[in-house]
Amino acid sequence: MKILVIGLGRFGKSFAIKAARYGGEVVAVDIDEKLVEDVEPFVTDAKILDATDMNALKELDPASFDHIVVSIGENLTASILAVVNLKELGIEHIIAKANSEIHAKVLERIGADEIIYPEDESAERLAMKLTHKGMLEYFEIFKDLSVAEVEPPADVTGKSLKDSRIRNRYNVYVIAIRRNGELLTLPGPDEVIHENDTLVIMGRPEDVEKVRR
Amino acid sequence: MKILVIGLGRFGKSFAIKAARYGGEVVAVDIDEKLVEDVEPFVTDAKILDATDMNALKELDPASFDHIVVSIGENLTASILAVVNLKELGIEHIIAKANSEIHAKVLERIGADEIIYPEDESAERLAMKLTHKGMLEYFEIFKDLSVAEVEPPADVTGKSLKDSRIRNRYNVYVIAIRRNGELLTLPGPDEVIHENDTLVIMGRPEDVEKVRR
Ligand SMILES: Nc1ncnc2c1ncn2[C@@H]1O[C@H](COP(=O)(O)OP(=O)(O)OP(=O)(O)O)[C@@H](O)[C@H]1O
Ligand SMILES: Nc1ncnc2c1ncn2[C@@H]1O[C@H](COP(=O)(O)OP(=O)(O)OP(=O)(O)O)[C@@H](O)[C@H]1O
Repeated sequence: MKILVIGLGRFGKSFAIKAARYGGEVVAVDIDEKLVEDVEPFVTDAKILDATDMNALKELDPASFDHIVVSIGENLTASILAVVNLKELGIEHIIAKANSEIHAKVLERIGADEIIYPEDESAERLAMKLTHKGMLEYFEIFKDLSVAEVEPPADVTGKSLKDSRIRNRYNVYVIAIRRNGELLTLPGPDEVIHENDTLVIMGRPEDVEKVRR
Repeated sequence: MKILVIGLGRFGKSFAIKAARYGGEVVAVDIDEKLVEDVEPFVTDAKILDATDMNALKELDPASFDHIVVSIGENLTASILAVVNLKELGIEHIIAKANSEIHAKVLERIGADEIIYPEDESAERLAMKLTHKGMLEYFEIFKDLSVAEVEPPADVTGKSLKDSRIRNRYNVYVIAIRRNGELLTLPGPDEVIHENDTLVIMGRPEDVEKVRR
């Protein structure tokens, strides 16, 4: 996988290094020389580059990459110009990091195909966890599928999964049980729920949220 | 749920507003008056506060909160002092946002119980997705459980789940199939895998990563 990362802030730098570690051929660029130097030992190639400069971008041969990530932050103009330049160069799929809701909206309009807004996504997960009693973990996998780890509803300890009727009552599936640090995946209907078990459930977000103690 | 948010940067502000929207009683504080004003319509209470000032913190009665989130960023010293102050006030569980690996390590050492590092978590997910051919979504739910959406391995289209032997070959469970926009949850062993289906799989991270086209 040939991956181009434009902008080496916290997200861009972290991404570039991880993608390289997972086997990607990573070219990492930034306008700031120090950041380019910092990341250079970890990636395939690191260059100083102003992404608002169309000619400089052309020299990278952007079409040769499988994925391009634009992770320029504070400078909204630079972030937007970089995406527009890449679109002008015929790049079909661009992943861009947004710094705010309005930034995300602008990026969508100018053709970024995937928007990443790390602070918002983490804030969402933490807000779900902390406002739902008994919810220990929460992940919205898709718009129609969430996975959560929850303490069992009050009346099910000592019952089998079948007798607990969790699926009928809450419309969620128990895909795993965490017991004494071990994970039992896809437990059968006769599995008895122990005191101190936590349940890993899956279902529509609106249903998963309702499973509380 | 009574929740105190200290620091209203992108993460803190987003978290405060969402937690309030999900029914939390949210007190949001920051040293910057403008940010306090911005968030005020959306939360229970918003105050200007310097979290390095122990007396100011005491006045908030931190022990009365179910959860405290310290989301001060750039100013590492302020972030650290806020956590130390709260520990001095006897607060047992503090959630703190980190801006870097070293920041996270310091927060751990001084007693933050849960560390959130949004850029790193998002970078991890994107790096997994982009370096694994055919992987469309990836979530590490726990250290021993990942969920991913993948294109089916080359030779399984047209076969039933049972005949595809995905579980034996890859040690992962197919917990859902995405077909034409619909989600089929917990498909049975006789479900045939169609062209253009994507599979939602679950298993240990090291096993999930191996399911590629
Ligand atoms: N024209 C440009 N060309 C290339 N890189 C640029 C340009 N303008 C800004 N950058 C780089 O983009 C990087 C990310 O920007 P910045 O640090 O403002 O973002 P951020 O959103 O706060 O990042 P993060 O949250 O990931 O730390 C910086 O390292 C900066 O040098
Ligand atoms: N002593 C303090 N007391 C209270 N708030 C503080 C203090 N010092 C800084 N803050 C606030 O913390 C907030 C978050 O800090 P900053 O914006 O630097 O973080 P960040 O990590 O870049 O945030 P994000 O990535 O969430 O945008 C700022 O709004 C700032 O005013």
